[in-house]
Amino acid sequence: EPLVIACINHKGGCGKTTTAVNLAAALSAGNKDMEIPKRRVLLIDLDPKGNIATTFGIDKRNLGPSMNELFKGGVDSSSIKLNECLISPKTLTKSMQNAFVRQNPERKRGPPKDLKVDNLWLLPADLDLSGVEIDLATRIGRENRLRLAMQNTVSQFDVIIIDAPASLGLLTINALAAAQWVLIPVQAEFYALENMSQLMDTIRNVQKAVNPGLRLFGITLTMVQRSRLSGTVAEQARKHFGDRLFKTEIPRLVSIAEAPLDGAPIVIGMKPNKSNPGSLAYWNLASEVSERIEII
Amino acid sequence: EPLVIACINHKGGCGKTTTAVNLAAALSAGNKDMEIPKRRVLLIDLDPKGNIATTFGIDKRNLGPSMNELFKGGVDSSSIKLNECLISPKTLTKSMQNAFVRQNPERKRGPPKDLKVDNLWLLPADLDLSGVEIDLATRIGRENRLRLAMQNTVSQFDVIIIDAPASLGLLTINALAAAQWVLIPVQAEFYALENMSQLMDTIRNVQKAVNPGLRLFGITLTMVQRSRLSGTVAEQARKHFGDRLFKTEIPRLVSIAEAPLDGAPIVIGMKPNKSNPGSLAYWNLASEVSERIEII
Ligand SMILES: Nc1ncnc2c1ncn2[C@@H]1O[C@H](COP(=O)(O)OP(=O)(O)OP(=O)(O)O)[C@@H](O)[C@H]1O
Ligand SMILES: Nc1ncnc2c1ncn2[C@@H]1O[C@H](COP(=O)(O)OP(=O)(O)OP(=O)(O)O)[C@@H](O)[C@H]1O
Ligand SMILES: [Mg+2]
Ligand SMILES: [Mg+2]
Repeated sequence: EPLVIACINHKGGCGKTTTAVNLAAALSAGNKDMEIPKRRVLLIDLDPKGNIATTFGIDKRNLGPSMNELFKGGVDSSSIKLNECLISPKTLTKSMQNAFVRQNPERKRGPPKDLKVDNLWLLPADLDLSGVEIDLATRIGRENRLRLAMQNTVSQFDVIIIDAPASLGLLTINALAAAQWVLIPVQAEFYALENMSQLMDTIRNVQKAVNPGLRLFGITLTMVQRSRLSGTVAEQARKHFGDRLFKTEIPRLVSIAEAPLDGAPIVIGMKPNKSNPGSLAYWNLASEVSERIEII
Repeated sequence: EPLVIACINHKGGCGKTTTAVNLAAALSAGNKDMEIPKRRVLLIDLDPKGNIATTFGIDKRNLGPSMNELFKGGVDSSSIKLNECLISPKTLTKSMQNAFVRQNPERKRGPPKDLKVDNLWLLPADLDLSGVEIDLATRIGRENRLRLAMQNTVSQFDVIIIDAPASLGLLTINALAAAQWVLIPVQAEFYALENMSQLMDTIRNVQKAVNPGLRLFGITLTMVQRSRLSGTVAEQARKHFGDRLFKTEIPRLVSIAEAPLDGAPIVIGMKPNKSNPGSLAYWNLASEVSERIEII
């Protein structure tokens, strides 16, 4: 029985994708020193922008059967099985190494040996998912298409992380219906608290109407920098969510944004240590997440 | 005949709202030294997050008839007229001054006299618009609801700026169908160029299928900072879009993000000069936009 976590926030650009990708990569790799066990992780991209494939250097024009077919098929006649749409660790690794070479032609030695993933699978998305979302409105069981597609096909994973788009449309509702846990990345900025309260209302509605088992996994502060807003938002979040707020705060660092230039998310591309504070921050978050997974 | 500009990008958090609000405020105020004439401006918020009302300190729980009613009504029986949903410059000004006082209780002198707008109207949004978007999928003329609502009611404005959400769903399609011009704020980051090309495809589809008159007003680089990515993205954007790329680059500055703490967007809250580079940048962009409006 895999643990299913949806990474949700209708505020744009608050680090959903960066958080989903780095947590998935770290949890799949594990880390002995930090006592994070290896896990088999499936990363599901539910965002038509399809940024996750791009992070790993995957060319979306060469994708095989995809998420879109899973949503478009009839409720019991979906001719595509979820497993047929998955990109394997082997393919992800090859793609990352090719991306490294393509984007760093001046580095003659090529990609580092440890630029790889062993236990991470990806279910990618592409832009057609926008049209799929619009069509989905008229279909029977429209909130449950992802949940249905996941049945009987995902027992081989320990953790499934779903990256949702910045909206409260049917794709996000599908993520909330398919998940057991919600992880909310929050950027400390002017609209953060108002957007949080909108989001909590939506989650409550989904709990009542579609998924009573849905619970809050945690809130994580992202892109943190010194500012009048940072302090206030962090304080309010702590007051409201108590220990649901992860202790690790992810700082705003150009290195985190630029990691995909080297073909991989920062937790893979850089060792977690004092000279790589971006990698260290996401590994620390992964450690907190891993502990929380073990207590659940 | 107002000029209608839609502020569009399905990438989240790239500065659509900040750009829409600051341009609308600057164009409505005008600036003699910068040769920007005063214009009557309508700002339309099409994003269920409703961040624009919040920027001006408007309490969304007290909104009268809203955008949602415009979309929900029958094609010819919409009982609500767009003009009934508008928030006037007088109400916006009062709200900004109250927000200033509420958020700065330690400042005994109260809000500055020039914390006001004279020629800016707002059509606000709230979270129910998410549900409205889902229901819209099954309605006749679903792409044209905003365009219809705008007919016969907006001739009193010189410029209309529409702020769209971070998605390519029906709300954004309505913005593209109702607009004559598209303004694209772009943050120079890893996914920027791929997302741009996805967006241009969507715009082309809307041009073919729904709005042949739609044209590109311009591209504007936002949240610019020194980084490997900044240079590459700016260079590629310049190559691809030529003079469609505005010369003004908006720097990443905490002051821009924190301006709403003083009850107003930065172009109203701070004078455009060397000690307020955030305000200066957006006023410079407004000046370029104003010139482009005059040539069109
Ligand atoms: N801690 C950080 N420091 C600096 N840049 C960051 C950080 N986290 C994310 N970024 C960058 O900020 C941008 C937005 O992040 P990301 O795409 O993860 O957000 P998102 O919530 O998934 O956005 P969307 O709403 O568009 O899906 C990306 O270019 C990303 O690389
Ligand atoms: N130039 C800038 N420097 C620093 N912060 C900025 C700048 N422009 C915008 N911001 C802040 O970044 C955040 C995202 O900006 P904004 O909300 O305008 O983007 P958006 O594209 O409208 O997002 P969404 O996709 O959620 O609608 C906001 O908190 C805003 O105040
Ligand atoms: Mg994302
Ligand atoms: Mg916005």
